[in-house]
Amino acid sequence: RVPMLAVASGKGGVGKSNLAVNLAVALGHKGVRVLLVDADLAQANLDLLLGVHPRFDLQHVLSGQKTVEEIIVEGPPGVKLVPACSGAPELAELDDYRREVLLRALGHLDMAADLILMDVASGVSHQVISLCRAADRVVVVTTPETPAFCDAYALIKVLWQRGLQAAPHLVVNFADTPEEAEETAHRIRLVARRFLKVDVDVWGHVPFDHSIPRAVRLQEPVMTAFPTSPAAAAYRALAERAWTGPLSP
Amino acid sequence: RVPMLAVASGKGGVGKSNLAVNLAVALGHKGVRVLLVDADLAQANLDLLLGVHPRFDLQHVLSGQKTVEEIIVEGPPGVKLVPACSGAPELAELDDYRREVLLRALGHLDMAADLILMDVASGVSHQVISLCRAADRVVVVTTPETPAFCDAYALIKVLWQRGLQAAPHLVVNFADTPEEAEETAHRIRLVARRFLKVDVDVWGHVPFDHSIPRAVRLQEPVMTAFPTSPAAAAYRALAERAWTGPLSP
Ligand SMILES: Nc1ncnc2c1ncn2[C@@H]1O[C@H](COP(=O)(O)OP(=O)(O)OP(=O)(O)O)[C@@H](O)[C@H]1O
Ligand SMILES: Nc1ncnc2c1ncn2[C@@H]1O[C@H](COP(=O)(O)OP(=O)(O)OP(=O)(O)O)[C@@H](O)[C@H]1O
Ligand SMILES: [Mg+2]
Ligand SMILES: [Mg+2]
Repeated sequence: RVPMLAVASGKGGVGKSNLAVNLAVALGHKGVRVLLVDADLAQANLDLLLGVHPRFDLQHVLSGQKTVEEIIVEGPPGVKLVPACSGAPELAELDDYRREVLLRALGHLDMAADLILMDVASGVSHQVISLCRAADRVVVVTTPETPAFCDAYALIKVLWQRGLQAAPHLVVNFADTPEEAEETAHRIRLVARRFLKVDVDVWGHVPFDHSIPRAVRLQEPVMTAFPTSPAAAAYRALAERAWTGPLSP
Repeated sequence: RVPMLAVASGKGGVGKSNLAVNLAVALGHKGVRVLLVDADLAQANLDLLLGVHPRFDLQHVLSGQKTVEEIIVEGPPGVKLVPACSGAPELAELDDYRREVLLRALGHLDMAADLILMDVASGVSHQVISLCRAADRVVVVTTPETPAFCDAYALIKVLWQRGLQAAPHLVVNFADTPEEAEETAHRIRLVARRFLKVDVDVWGHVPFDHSIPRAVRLQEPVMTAFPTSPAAAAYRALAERAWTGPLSP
């Protein structure tokens, strides 16, 4: 069984997809074979961030026309993408049977991979919760702002109450300074320990960096478009932390 | 019947909630009595942006413990808030019956209001689609970036195919320049007209403005925290456009 990491957040637009893509690329550079799954099923974005144009997507798998292996597209070295669909409301909230079909297909892949990295939709819907619970590890992304902080805590609370396997990990994005990131992470750890009795494991932070929006416009991961940028350095450090820590083989 | 405007987007984190709050405040300044509804039911954010602390929320209405009138909290002049709940997955996707209960309660309010302004969750789920279809008008928020553009188009497409009452309106947020906003709006109008035969009505744009994150940290709308900021001016112009145009009494 290939280990699975879910990237989730609660609040929208906090940088989940950029983290998923760049974490995958940074791990690929280290020789890890990563299968990146766009599990924001109704609103595909990973293909746009990677600059690839898939002909088929998970909708074709769920309707039985294709297998997961048949829809996979090559990304940067070490990274393969399982693309989602754009504008399909019925995929935003799968019924239990189709959700099982999807998770079973991902669990029995007929290909070599060291890690499955799943980018999950924002929110706390049943679909988000069940995809996170199916993963071995979950990393929750937040920013220092109050709405993102509250939504991240709410997601951690719901996941923990619904029997998450391991304590969630945390990444603070859009940090103006390392101190602000630490302060935000510290506050989340404090409320999670006090009210939920769970020890959130802080992986680190990604600074606010204009090279990310620039890379998004180029439809190329910042890791390859601006490899010397502060963001690329941050993603590399997170990949190091993730792969020597909870995801290590 | 009080007219209802829904603020939606497809992509997460594009500025829907800040637009909803500041549009409500700008209209309130013009003497309009606005009922702001946090229809991102599972992840309340409007209370945090207004700096209010509701004791009850829509969860209490849906469980039959309170009426909508009983959970309403006062906001800035002219604005009342119907608060949502934080961290309640069962509210992210209501069943048809409970969704009907909510819309009926909003439709038969026992209070004076000139406009109901609904902040909808990101995404294209059935809940998002049905709340938009229940509104008289929908304004879709996008940014100039490709993922936001594609998600906005996907939402417009799904809404139009599912029988939206009137052509959607559009606001471009995070614009670096007015030209970039116009170029983004123009591209959306072009694909919507060519592929969907619908004429999207562009309301205007909000520039990237640091006073918005500063206001978010203060838990105060930018309209009242930084009334002379570029963002406040943009929100005032949008309120003028909305109230003399499609929402005019
Ligand atoms: N560290 C950063 N510095 C500057 N901009 C950033 C950073 N991280 C993300 N962004 C910007 O924020 C936008 C949103 O990021 P992204 O699409 O990854 O968020 P998301 O959480 O996946 O959103 P959604 O809720 O729609 O899934 C990006 O388009 C990018 O421009
Ligand atoms: N014009 C702007 N200039 C600068 N920052 C902005 C602007 N508009 C929004 N923001 C920033 O983007 C963040 C996200 O905005 P907001 O929460 O309103 O988005 P949303 O679309 O409601 O997100 P969600 O998908 O979670 O509902 C805010 O916290 C704010 O800091
Ligand atoms: Mg995303
Ligand atoms: Mg919002």
